Amino acid sequence: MIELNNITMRYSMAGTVITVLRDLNCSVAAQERVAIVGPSGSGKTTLLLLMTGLEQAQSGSVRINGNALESMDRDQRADLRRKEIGIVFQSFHLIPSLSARENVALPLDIGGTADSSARADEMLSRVGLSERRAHYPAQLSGGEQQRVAIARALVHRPGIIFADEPTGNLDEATGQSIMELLFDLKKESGATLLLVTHDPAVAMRCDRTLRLQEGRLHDTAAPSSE
Amino acid sequence: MIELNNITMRYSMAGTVITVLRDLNCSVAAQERVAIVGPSGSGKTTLLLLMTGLEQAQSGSVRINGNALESMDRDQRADLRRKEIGIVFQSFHLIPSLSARENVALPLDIGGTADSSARADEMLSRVGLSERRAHYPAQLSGGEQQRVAIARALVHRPGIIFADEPTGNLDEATGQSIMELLFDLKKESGATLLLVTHDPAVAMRCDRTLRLQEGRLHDTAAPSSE
Ligand SMILES: Nc1ncnc2c1ncn2[C@@H]1O[C@H](COP(=O)(O)OP(=O)(O)OP(=O)(O)O)[C@@H](O)[C@H]1O
Ligand SMILES: Nc1ncnc2c1ncn2[C@@H]1O[C@H](COP(=O)(O)OP(=O)(O)OP(=O)(O)O)[C@@H](O)[C@H]1O
Ligand SMILES: [Mg+2]
Ligand SMILES: [Mg+2]
Repeated sequence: MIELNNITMRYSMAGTVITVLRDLNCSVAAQERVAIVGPSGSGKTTLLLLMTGLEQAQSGSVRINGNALESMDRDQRADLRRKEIGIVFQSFHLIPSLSARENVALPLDIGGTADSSARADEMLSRVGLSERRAHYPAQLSGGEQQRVAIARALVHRPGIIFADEPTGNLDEATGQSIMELLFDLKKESGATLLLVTHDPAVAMRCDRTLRLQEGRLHDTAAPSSE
Repeated sequence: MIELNNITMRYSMAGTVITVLRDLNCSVAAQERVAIVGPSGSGKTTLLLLMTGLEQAQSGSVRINGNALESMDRDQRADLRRKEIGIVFQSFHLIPSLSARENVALPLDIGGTADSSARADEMLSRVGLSERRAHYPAQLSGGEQQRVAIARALVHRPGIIFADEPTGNLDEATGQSIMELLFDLKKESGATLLLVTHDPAVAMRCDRTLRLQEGRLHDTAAPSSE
C-alpha cells in the first residue's frame, strides 16, 4: 500500500544543506493503522509530504498502491491524491474564502459528486460542528478549524488517510471522539491509517508505532518506550 | 494584576449571535501561575484576546495592572501590550518575511533596544533553535514555529505572559523543556503566567486551574476533575 525505499531528503538553503531523512525505508500494509512519533523537527511532516507526493526526495522511491510517485508528473500525482488519499495537514490549510461546509464539500465538488453538501453536512456533524457550518475559518476556534480539516480529509472516503497531529488543538474528550471517528471510518471503508502524533494515547490505539530519529524510522514496542 | 468583571462577549454573524462568555468574572494575582482549560470552542482564545485588549467585550471591564482597557484607545492598548505583556498565539502569527531571529528580535527592535539580535539568539537557544535562526517560518516545522512564537513572547521579559496552547505541537520532552523555560523565566522576572492548555501535564504545574464551561469560569480542584 505504502512503500518507501532508500529515501534521502534534504532541504537546501543559502549555504546550508539539511539532511532530514537518510536512506529511510518504510512499508505500510493495506488497512494497517500506523503511528509515527518523534521529536519536534525530526522530519515527520516531511515524511508525510513525501508519502503523498507533495514533496519529492533527492533519491529513493515512494510507491502508493503500486504506483511509483517519482515516475508520475504533477497532474498524475494530484489525481492520485484526489481519488485515493485524504490528508489532514498540521496547519490545516483551509481555504479562507470558503465556509466550513464549502471547505469540507470541496473534494467531492472537484470529483463532480452530486450530493456534496449533504455529505459535507453529515461529516461536519460527525466531528461535532453542525452549528458551525456557515462559519469561515477566521470565525472558528483552533480546534474547530482542525476538525473541519479532518472532515474534509474524510468526506470522499479515501483508501488511505494521512493525518499530521490531528488532535494537537483538541481537549482530551474531543480528541478521543475524533479518534473514534477515524477508527470507525477505517472499519467502514477498510482504509489504511497513517497518523503522525505527539499524543501517546493516539499511538497506543494503532497496530504499530514507528519512531523517527536521526533521519531513520525504527519500530517501537510501545509508543512511550524510550 | 488581571481583573475581569461581568464580561459578556458575543460574536455576530449574518442573522446569528453567538454568546461565548456570559457575565464572566476572573481575578489573577501578581506572579500567579494560572491554567485555563475547557472544551474546544468553549471560548479560551476569546478570553485571552479580551485580557490582552485585542478584542473588546460588549459589556464588563478588563483591568491589567490597574489600567481599564475599555477606557484606552487602540494606541494606548498597543503600548501596554508592548511594554507589559507577552503573547504566544495559538496559530503563532509569525511574520513570514522575517527569519526566526528577526521575528524574535521584533519586540525589542520596536522598543528601541540596542542588543536585540544578541538577546534574540539567547532566547532561541533556550528553546533549542540555535541552528534554525536563519530559517523563515515556511522553512520550519510546526513545533519549531511554535517555539519561535514562544521565544518572541518572552524576549522582552514582560510582566505578564499569556500563552495559548504553547505545547500543542510539541512532543512530550520538548514540551516539558518549554514549561521549564516558562517557569524559570517566571522565577527570574517575577512574571504572572496565564496558560490556556489542553495538556493536563501543563495544568498540573500551575497554582490554580480554571475551567471554562457554558461561558463561565469555574475553579477546579485538579486539572482532570470532571
Ligand atoms: N523548506 C525548508 N527548508 C529548510 N529546512 C526545512 C524546510 N522545511 C522543514 N525544514 C527543516 O526540516 C526539519 C524537519 O521538518 P518537519 O516539518 O518534517 O519536522 P516535524 O517532525 O514534523 O516537526 P514537528 O513535530 O515540530 O511538527 C526541521 O528541522 C525543519 O527546520
Ligand atoms: N469571529 C467569530 N465569529 C463568530 N464566531 C466566532 C468567531 N471567533 C470565534 N467564534 C466562535 O466562538 C467560540 C469560541 O472560540 P474560541 O476560539 O475562543 O474557542 P477555544 O476555547 O479557544 O477553542 P479551541 O480549544 O478549539 O482553540 C467558538 O465556538 C467559535 O466558533
Ligand atoms: Mg510536523
Ligand atoms: Mg483556542
